Amino acid sequence: DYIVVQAEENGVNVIGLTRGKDTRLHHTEILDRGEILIAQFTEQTSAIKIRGKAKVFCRYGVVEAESR
Amino acid sequence: DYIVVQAEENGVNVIGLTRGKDTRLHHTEILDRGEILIAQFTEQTSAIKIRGKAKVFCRYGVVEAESR
Amino acid sequence: DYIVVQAEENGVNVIGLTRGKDTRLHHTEILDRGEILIAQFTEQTSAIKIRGKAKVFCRYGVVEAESR
Amino acid sequence: DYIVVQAEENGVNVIGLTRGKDTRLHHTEILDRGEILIAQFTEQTSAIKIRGKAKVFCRYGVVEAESR
Amino acid sequence: DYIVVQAEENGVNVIGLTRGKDTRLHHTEILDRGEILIAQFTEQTSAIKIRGKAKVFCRYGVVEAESR
Amino acid sequence: DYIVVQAEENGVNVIGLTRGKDTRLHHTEILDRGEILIAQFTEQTSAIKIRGKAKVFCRYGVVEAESR
Amino acid sequence: DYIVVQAEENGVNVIGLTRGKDTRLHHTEILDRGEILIAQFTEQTSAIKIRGKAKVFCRYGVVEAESR
Amino acid sequence: DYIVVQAEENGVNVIGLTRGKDTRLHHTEILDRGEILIAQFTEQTSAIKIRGKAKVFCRYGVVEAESR
Amino acid sequence: DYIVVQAEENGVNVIGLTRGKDTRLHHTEILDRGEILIAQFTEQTSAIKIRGKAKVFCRYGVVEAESR
Amino acid sequence: DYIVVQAEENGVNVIGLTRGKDTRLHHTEILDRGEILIAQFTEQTSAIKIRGKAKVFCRYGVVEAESR
Amino acid sequence: DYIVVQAEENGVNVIGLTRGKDTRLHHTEILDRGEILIAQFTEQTSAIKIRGKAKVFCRYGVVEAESR
Ligand SMILES: N[C@@H](Cc1c[nH]c2ccccc12)C(=O)O
Ligand SMILES: N[C@@H](Cc1c[nH]c2ccccc12)C(=O)O
Ligand SMILES: N[C@@H](Cc1c[nH]c2ccccc12)C(=O)O
Ligand SMILES: N[C@@H](Cc1c[nH]c2ccccc12)C(=O)O
Ligand SMILES: N[C@@H](Cc1c[nH]c2ccccc12)C(=O)O
Ligand SMILES: N[C@@H](Cc1c[nH]c2ccccc12)C(=O)O
Ligand SMILES: N[C@@H](Cc1c[nH]c2ccccc12)C(=O)O
Ligand SMILES: N[C@@H](Cc1c[nH]c2ccccc12)C(=O)O
Ligand SMILES: N[C@@H](Cc1c[nH]c2ccccc12)C(=O)O
Ligand SMILES: N[C@@H](Cc1c[nH]c2ccccc12)C(=O)O
Ligand SMILES: N[C@@H](Cc1c[nH]c2ccccc12)C(=O)O
Repeated sequence: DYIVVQAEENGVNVIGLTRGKDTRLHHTEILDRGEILIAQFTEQTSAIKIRGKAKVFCRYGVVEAESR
Repeated sequence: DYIVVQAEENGVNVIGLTRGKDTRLHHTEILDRGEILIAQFTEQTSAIKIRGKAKVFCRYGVVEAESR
Repeated sequence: DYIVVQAEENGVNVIGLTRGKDTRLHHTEILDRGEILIAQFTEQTSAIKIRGKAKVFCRYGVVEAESR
Repeated sequence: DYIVVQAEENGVNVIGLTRGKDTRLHHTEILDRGEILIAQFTEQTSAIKIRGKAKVFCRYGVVEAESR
Repeated sequence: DYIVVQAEENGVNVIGLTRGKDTRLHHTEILDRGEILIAQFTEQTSAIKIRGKAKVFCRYGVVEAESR
Repeated sequence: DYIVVQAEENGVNVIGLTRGKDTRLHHTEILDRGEILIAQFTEQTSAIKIRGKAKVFCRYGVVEAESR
Repeated sequence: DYIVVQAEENGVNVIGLTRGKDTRLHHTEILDRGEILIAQFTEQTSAIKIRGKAKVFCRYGVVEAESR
Repeated sequence: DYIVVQAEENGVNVIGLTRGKDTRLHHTEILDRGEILIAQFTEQTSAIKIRGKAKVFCRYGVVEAESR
Repeated sequence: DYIVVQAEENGVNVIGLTRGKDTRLHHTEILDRGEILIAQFTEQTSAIKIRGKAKVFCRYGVVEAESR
Repeated sequence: DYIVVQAEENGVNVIGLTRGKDTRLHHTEILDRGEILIAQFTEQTSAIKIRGKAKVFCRYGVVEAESR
Repeated sequence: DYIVVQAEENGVNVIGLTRGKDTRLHHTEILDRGEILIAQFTEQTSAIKIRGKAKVFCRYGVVEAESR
C-alpha cells in the first residue's frame, strides 16, 4: 500500500507518524513544486500527514491538500 | 486498511481509540484547514473518531463530518 | 473490516458486544451530531449495536438507524 | 463476514446458534424499532436466526424477515 | 461461506448433513413463515437440505424450494 | 466450493464419489420434487454425479440434468 | 477447481489421468444421456479426457465434445 | 491452472514438457476429432505443446492450433 | 503464470533464460507454423525471449513478434 | 508492486529512500529522455522521489512530474 | 509479476538492476527489432531499465520507450 503526493507549490511537507503506542513525527520529506513522492505504509509509519498545496493520490481517488 | 481525513476547518480532531479490552483515547491528531491525514488501523488503533468539519474518505465513499 | 457511523443527532450509542461464549456490552461510544466513528471488528468485538439517529456505512451500503 | 439487521418493529430477535456437534441457542439479542445490529460469524456462532419484522443485509442483498 | 433461507410457510426444514465418511442428519432447524436462517458450512456440516416452501439465497442467486 | 441441486421430479439422485486412488459411491442423497440440496466438495467427495430431472447451480451457471 | 460434464448421449466417458511422472487412466466414469458429473482436479487427477457427445462447462465457457 | 484442448482432427498431440533444469517430453496425449482434454500445470509439467488442428482454451481466450 | 506462443512461421524460437545471478539460455523450444506452446515461469525460467513471427498471448493482451 | 517512470527530459532523478527508522537516499537512478525505469518497493526502498519532467505510472493512473 | 518488451529497433537494451543495498546492472539483454522479451521481477532484479525504441507492456498499459 502506498500513496502518491504531487507537490503543487514549494515546501510541501509529507510527514511520517510513528507506528506503536507513541505517535510522533519520525521524518518530514520536503517537496518542491512538480516533485513527486511515492510513500508506503511501513513498520515505522502508520499515519502520514500532508501540509501545503498538493495532490494526494490514494485508493479513494485524488484528495487536494491546501496550504493555509 | 487506511482512511483519509481532509480538514475543512482548523482544529479538526482525529482520535485514535485503543484496541483491546479497554477502549480509551491514545492519540489525538489536530489538523488545520486544508491539511490531510492518512491513518491506518493498527495494533494500537481499532477505532477512529473524527470531530470537526472534515471529509472522511473510506471504502464506503466520502463521509462528511460536521462541527457542532 | 470496519463500519462507519455518522451521528445525525446527539447521544448516538455505538455499542461493542463481546466475542466469545458470553455476549455482553464491553464499551459504548457516545457520538454527538456530526461526529464520525470508524470501528473495526476485533478480538474483543464480534457484534456492534447502534442506537439513535445515525447513518451506518457498511459493505452492504448505507443503513439508517432511527431513534425511537 | 458479518450481516446487518435493521429492526422494523420492537422485539426483533437475533438468535445465535452454536457452532459444533450440538446446535442450540447461545444468545438472543433483542432490538427495538430503528436499532441496528451488525453481527459476525464467530467461533461460537455458525448460524443466526431472525424473528420479527426486520431487514437483513447480507452478501446476497436485502432479505425481509416478517413477523408472524 | 453461508446461505440464507427465508421461510415462506410454517414448518420449513433446514437440515444439516454431517461432514466425513458417514453422511447423516445432525440437526434440523424448523422455521416458521417469515423467519430467516443464515447458516454456514462448518466442520460438522458439509451439505444442507431444505424441505418446504422457502427462498434460498446463495452465491448462484435465489433458488426456490417448493413444498410437495 | 459448493453446488446447489433443485429437484424437479421425485427420486433425483445426488451421488458422492470418493476422493483418492479409488473412485466409488460413498453416499446417495435422494431428493423429492421441490427439495434443494447444497453440497460441498470435501475430503471424502471429489466428484458428484446427478441423475434425474434437476437444475444444478454451479459457478458456470445453471445446468439441466434430465431423466432418461 | 472443478469442471461440469453434461452428457448428451449414452456412454459418454469422463476419464481421469494420473498426476505424477507417469500418465495413465485411473478411472472412467460413464454417463448416460442427461446425467451430469461435476469433477475436481485432485491429488490423483491432473488431467481429464472426455469422449462422446457432451457439453463441458469450465472457466473458459462451454466446450462441446463430439462423438466420432 | 488448466487449459482445455478441443481436437478438430484426428491425431492432435498434447505434449507435456518437464519442469526443472532439463526440458524434455514426458507424455504425449493423442486426441481424436471431437475429444477434449483438460490438463493442468503440475510438478511434472511446466510447458505444454500442441500439434495438429485444435482449439486451445486458456486464460487469454481461444487460440487456434493449425496442422502443418 | 504462463504465456501462450502461437507460431506464424516455421522455426519460431521460444527461449528460456535462467533465474538467478547468472542469466543465460537454458532451453530453446522450436515451433513450426501453427504449433502452440504454453510455457510457465518456473524455478529455472524467469525470463522468456521470442524470435520469429509469432503471436504472444499474455496478461497484457496479444503482442506480435516479428521475424527480422 | 512497482511503478513505471518515463523520462520526458534528460537528467530525470528517480531516488530511492531507505526503509526503516532512518529515511535517507540510498540510490539515484538518472534517466535520459525516452528511457523507462520500472522500480519495485523492496526491503531497502519504502519511498521513491521523482525530480524532473517525467510521467509516473502507478496504480492511481499517470501522474506528471514537472521540472522546476 | 512480469513486463513485456517489444523491440521496435535493433539494439534495444533491457537492463536488470540488482535487488538489495547496492543498485548496479547485473544483466543487459539486447533485442533486435521485432523480438520480444518477457521478464519477471526476481530475487536478483528489483528494477528494470529500458533504452532504445520499444513498447513496454505492464500493468499500467503500454508505455513507449524512445531512443535518444
Ligand atoms: N501510533 C499510532 C498512529 C496512528 C495510526 N492510526 C491512527 C489513528 C488515529 C490516531 C493515531 C493513529 C498507531 O500506530 O496506531
Ligand atoms: N477496544 C475495542 C475498540 C472497539 C473496536 N470496535 C468497536 C466497536 C464498538 C465499541 C468499541 C470498539 C476493541 O478493540 O474491540
Ligand atoms: N459472543 C458472540 C457474539 C455474537 C456474534 N455474532 C452473533 C450473532 C447472534 C448472537 C450473538 C452473536 C460471539 O462471539 O459469537
Ligand atoms: N452446530 C452446527 C450449526 C449449523 C451450521 N450450519 C448449519 C446448517 C444446518 C443445520 C445446522 C447448522 C454446525 O456448526 O455445523
Ligand atoms: N459426508 C459427506 C457429505 C457430502 C458433502 N458433499 C456431498 C455430495 C454428495 C453426497 C454427499 C456429500 C462429505 O463430507 O463429503
Ligand atoms: N477418486 C478420484 C475421483 C475423481 C475426481 N475427479 C475425477 C475426474 C475423472 C475421474 C475421476 C475423478 C480423485 O479423487 O481424483
Ligand atoms: N502426469 C501428468 C499429467 C499431465 C498433466 N498435464 C499434462 C499436460 C500434458 C501431458 C500430460 C499432463 C502430470 O501430472 O503432469
Ligand atoms: N524445464 C523448463 C520448461 C520451461 C518452462 N517455461 C519455459 C520457457 C522457455 C523454455 C523452457 C521452459 C522449466 O521448468 O523452466
Ligand atoms: N537471471 C535474471 C533474469 C532476469 C529476470 N528479469 C530480468 C530483467 C532484466 C534482466 C535480467 C532479468 C533473474 O533471475 O533476475
Ligand atoms: N524510513 C521510512 C520511509 C517512509 C516510508 N513512508 C513514509 C512516509 C512519510 C515519511 C517517511 C516515509 C519508513 O520506512 O517508514
Ligand atoms: N537495490 C534497490 C533497487 C531499487 C528498487 N527500487 C528502487 C527505486 C529507486 C531506487 C532504487 C531502487 C532495491 O532493491 O531497493
